[in-house]
Amino acid sequence: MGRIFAVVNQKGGVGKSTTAVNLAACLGAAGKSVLMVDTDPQGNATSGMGFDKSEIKKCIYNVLVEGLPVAEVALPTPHPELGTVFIVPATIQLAGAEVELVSMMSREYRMKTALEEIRDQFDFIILDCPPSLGLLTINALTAADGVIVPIQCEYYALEGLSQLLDTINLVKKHLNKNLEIAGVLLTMYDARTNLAQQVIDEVRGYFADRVYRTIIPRNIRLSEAPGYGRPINLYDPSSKGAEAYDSLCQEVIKHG
Amino acid sequence: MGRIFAVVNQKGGVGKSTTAVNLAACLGAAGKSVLMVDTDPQGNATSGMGFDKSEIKKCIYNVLVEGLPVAEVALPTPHPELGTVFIVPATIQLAGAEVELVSMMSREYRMKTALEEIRDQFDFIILDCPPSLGLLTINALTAADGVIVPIQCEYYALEGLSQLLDTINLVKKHLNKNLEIAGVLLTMYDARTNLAQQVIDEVRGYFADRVYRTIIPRNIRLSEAPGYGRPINLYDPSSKGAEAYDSLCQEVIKHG
Ligand SMILES: Nc1ncnc2c1ncn2[C@@H]1O[C@H](COP(=O)(O)OP(=O)(O)OP(=O)(O)O)[C@@H](O)[C@H]1O
Ligand SMILES: Nc1ncnc2c1ncn2[C@@H]1O[C@H](COP(=O)(O)OP(=O)(O)OP(=O)(O)O)[C@@H](O)[C@H]1O
Ligand SMILES: [Mg+2]
Ligand SMILES: [Mg+2]
Repeated sequence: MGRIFAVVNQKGGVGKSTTAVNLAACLGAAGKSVLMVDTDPQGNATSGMGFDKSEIKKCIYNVLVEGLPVAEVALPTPHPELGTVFIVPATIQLAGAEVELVSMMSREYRMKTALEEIRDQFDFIILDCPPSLGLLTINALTAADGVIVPIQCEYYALEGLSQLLDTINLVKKHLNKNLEIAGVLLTMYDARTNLAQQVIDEVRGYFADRVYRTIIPRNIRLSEAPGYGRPINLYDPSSKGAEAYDSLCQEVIKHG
Repeated sequence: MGRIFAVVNQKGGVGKSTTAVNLAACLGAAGKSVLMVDTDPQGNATSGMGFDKSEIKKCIYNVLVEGLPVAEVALPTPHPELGTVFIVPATIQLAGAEVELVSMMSREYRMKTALEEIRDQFDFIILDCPPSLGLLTINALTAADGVIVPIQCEYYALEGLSQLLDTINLVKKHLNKNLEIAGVLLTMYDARTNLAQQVIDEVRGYFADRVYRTIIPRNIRLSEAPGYGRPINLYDPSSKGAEAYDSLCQEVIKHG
């Protein structure tokens, strides 16, 4: 039975899409079968994995709003060397979904219901979320077993955590009682920033053993890779970014 | 009559709050009277300007949802050396505002109406927005004369632009016919990233003369300053970040 992770943080630009793409790619390269679902209307995870969004006819919008089966929308990645990695893409069509979902039946469970049909075909399902706590993120949290929370090693990133935890607890109470925090991932670590260590200490103080041992460093190759539509393990396998995501992949395989 | 700017981009982490805080601070130091309004529930601009959110009793929530006058909520910054800089803060209370606003009368005009009362008392009013295109951002766009669009010099940042422009055009057509793009601000420029120049060329090709000449470099001091609650012109006035925001301030004074 596939384990479902939602990559969530309403703070913008903390590395959600970068984590979703590179974790999915590393899990595939490690021989796991993976489905990545892009629930952000900007579609960064879709293009970061190498898809040309102008050629995509059906996306997560059709699944959530029209009830199309995931099997009819999922596509294999353009990188066969990654093994079994499929994606449910997002296009601009998704921009109107939150407004449309508000008045629909079982609006918070549409992702969960859609994924149930195909869950057994994958070892891992990774959901990339937009930088907000609206219905798209709520759908991902309701469908997930675990939440991966990327946190940038910068001061502003600490401020939204209580709101995020409140939302996770509300979902756990009303929509998905099995939801847990799978792990907190420290990202964009730059040893030169004198606050980085303080942020790390504060996050470890707050989340204790739920913080992944792997820390993702700030690494220019990670920000270049999406421009070539290749995950980091294909764009620059010997970079610090590739090593870090590979180490995260091992942690996730070992204990989620 | 104060000129109102909304700092908007639904892509997360592009430097919206950093731009709002530092532009407001530089305009104040240049002798202008400034009101900064934080419309993001994370309240980064509020803490970045030095406020302790736990001590704030009233915020933009009370203005938008309860109709409290701005004059009763606005606070002077804790930095008298900035001159006349006031802020309408945001606290966690704002997190529920978008849901509450959906069913309210003239829900898109509440910010515009609130600012009309005090607009004559300031030279500039700067609105920081959350990373989404929901009702809080729509309120800011409806109230604004001009939009400042920060764009990170990275690949992913280019993807959401068409959605942003669509939203600006919709607001211009239905809610605020005078709305213009005041300027596009290139942020976090890092000459070592081989894509940065391509992003700049693409943005200049698309927006032509609406791109500010000032480019904000990636500068560690900018990410440290919020941890000390001080804008960059007080935290490290000789840094590249401070020079860049001062140059932006001059451009905004000269022609918005
Ligand atoms: N470790 C890293 N080192 C350097 N750059 C990074 C790193 N991780 C992500 N980036 C870059 O930083 C930017 C923000 O990352 P990303 O888009 O993955 O964040 P996000 O949380 O998904 O953003 P959003 O909130 O808009 O969805 C992107 O341009 C990305 O390429
Ligand atoms: N020019 C810069 N150089 C280095 N760091 C920067 C720069 N501008 C902003 N930062 C840092 O990058 C992070 C993102 O910036 P900021 O929070 O201002 O973006 P934002 O667009 O307001 O994010 P959100 O979408 O969450 O509102 C912050 O930690 C900030 O301190
Ligand atoms: Mg993203
Ligand atoms: Mg912000």
